[in-house]
Amino acid sequence: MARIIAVINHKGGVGKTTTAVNLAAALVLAGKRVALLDLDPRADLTSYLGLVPASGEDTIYESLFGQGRPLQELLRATEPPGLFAVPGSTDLVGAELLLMQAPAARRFSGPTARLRNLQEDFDFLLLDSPPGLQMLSLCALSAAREVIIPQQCSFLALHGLRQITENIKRMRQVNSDLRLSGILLTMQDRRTVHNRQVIEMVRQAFGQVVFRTVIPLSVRYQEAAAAGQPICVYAPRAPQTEAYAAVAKELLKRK
Amino acid sequence: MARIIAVINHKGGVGKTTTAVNLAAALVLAGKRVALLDLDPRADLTSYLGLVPASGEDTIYESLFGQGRPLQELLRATEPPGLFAVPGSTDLVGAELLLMQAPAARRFSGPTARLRNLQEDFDFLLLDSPPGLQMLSLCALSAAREVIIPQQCSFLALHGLRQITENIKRMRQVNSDLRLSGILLTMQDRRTVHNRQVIEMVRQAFGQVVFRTVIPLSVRYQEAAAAGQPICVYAPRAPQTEAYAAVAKELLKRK
Ligand SMILES: Nc1ncnc2c1ncn2[C@@H]1O[C@H](COP(=O)(O)OP(=O)(O)OP(=O)(O)O)[C@@H](O)[C@H]1O
Ligand SMILES: Nc1ncnc2c1ncn2[C@@H]1O[C@H](COP(=O)(O)OP(=O)(O)OP(=O)(O)O)[C@@H](O)[C@H]1O
Ligand SMILES: [Mg+2]
Ligand SMILES: [Mg+2]
Repeated sequence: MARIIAVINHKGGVGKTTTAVNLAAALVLAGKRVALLDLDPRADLTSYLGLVPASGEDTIYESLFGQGRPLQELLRATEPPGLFAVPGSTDLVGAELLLMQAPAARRFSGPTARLRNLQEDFDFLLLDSPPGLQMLSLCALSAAREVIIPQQCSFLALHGLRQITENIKRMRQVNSDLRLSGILLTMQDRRTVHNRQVIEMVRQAFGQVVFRTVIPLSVRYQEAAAAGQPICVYAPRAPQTEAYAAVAKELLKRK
Repeated sequence: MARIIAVINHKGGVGKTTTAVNLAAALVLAGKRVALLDLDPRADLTSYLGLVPASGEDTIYESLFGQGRPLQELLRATEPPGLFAVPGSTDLVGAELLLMQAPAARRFSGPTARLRNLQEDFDFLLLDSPPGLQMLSLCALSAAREVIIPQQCSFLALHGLRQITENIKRMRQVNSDLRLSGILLTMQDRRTVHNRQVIEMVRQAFGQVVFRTVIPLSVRYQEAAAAGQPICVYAPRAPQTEAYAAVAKELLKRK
């Protein structure tokens, strides 16, 4: 049965998509069967990996919210070999209204059940989520059993950390399994005191749940995205690859 | 009559809030009367400036979408002297459903009229918007007459640039005044080729509409946010302040 992990933070641009892609790839290199799902209507993960968003026939929207084909049929192979992804689609914009209008008690049960159909085929399912306070983010929290919060080492991003941790607590009423597996500090510029101060604040507030590994600020992650590859494919022996491999190791220890 | 400018990009973390605050402050130092409005339900601009989100009585939500007090009464003074801001509120989350359910023809006319009531009192109104494909972003595009798109110099952020420019075109059907005043390239790390390549791509695709000034990647902007001040108050003579002063100068020339 797969570990289903929502990669989420209401704050924008903290490295959710970059983390989803690179952590998934690192888990594959560690021998795990992994699938990514793009739950963001902007479909950035899909465009990162060069997967054409599912078009014409069923998209992820129909499979999760309609009468579409099962998600297994939407899976696409990507790099490194063994990594799969379900492409996103702007159709997901339609999910906001649908979810808002659904009766609260069973608002997420349909998409959650359809998403969990994938769990027998994989060891990990990683869900990339949109920023902002959207229903799709809550849908990801309902379908997942674990949460990883990428967190930029910047003061302005701290405001979002409080909001997402509050929402995780709230979602436990709907999804009692849900637990915070880790807060991943990202984009640290080691030359600055400010980033170190923010890291210190987060470690003091959240303790052990914060991953020991911190992802450095590095243009190599941006270059890898331009090349459409996870960092471990783009620069296999680089320290930027090592950082996400270390996160994967820590995650595997946190059952 | 104020120039009403939506600071917007569907991509997260590209510097929308940082640009709204610092550009507004630079315009005040250039002698203009300026007000900021926080149209993001997460209220990051409000927490940046240390303004307690409007609570208890009317929030921006009631003033824009309900029968609340006029926005003039919600204005708060902030730094530098002469800059005002209407605080945001998580109540704005309620606007998504309200706007989706409103008949398309007059979906934004109420909030647009109420927002434009401020235009006699100021030279500039800057609207900070949320990331993602949300109705509140469209509401900002409906109320504004101009758009500034902060754009991170990173390949992964280019996908969002296409999406926002397409939505601006679409919104012209509802708001024929709407024009793109500028694309502001942000967070350039001058040490990297990648950022320069992305800048080149954006200048080639959009030409003159891209501001000549590029905002550098600098922790000083994060420090200023931690201090709750615009960069021109936090570090008055620093190059980071000069960069937004130069953007303000360019904007004043683009009538
Ligand atoms: N460690 C890093 N160092 C430098 N740049 C990074 C790093 N991680 C991500 N980036 C870049 O920062 C930007 C934001 O990253 P990303 O798009 O993954 O964040 P996100 O949280 O998914 O954004 P959104 O909120 O829009 O979904 C991208 O341009 C990406 O290439
Ligand atoms: N030029 C810059 N150099 C370095 N850091 C910056 C710069 N501009 C903004 N930042 C930092 O980058 C992060 C993103 O900036 P900001 O929050 O303004 O973006 P945003 O587009 O408003 O994000 P969101 O999509 O969540 O609304 C913040 O932590 C901010 O302090
Ligand atoms: Mg993303
Ligand atoms: Mg913002």
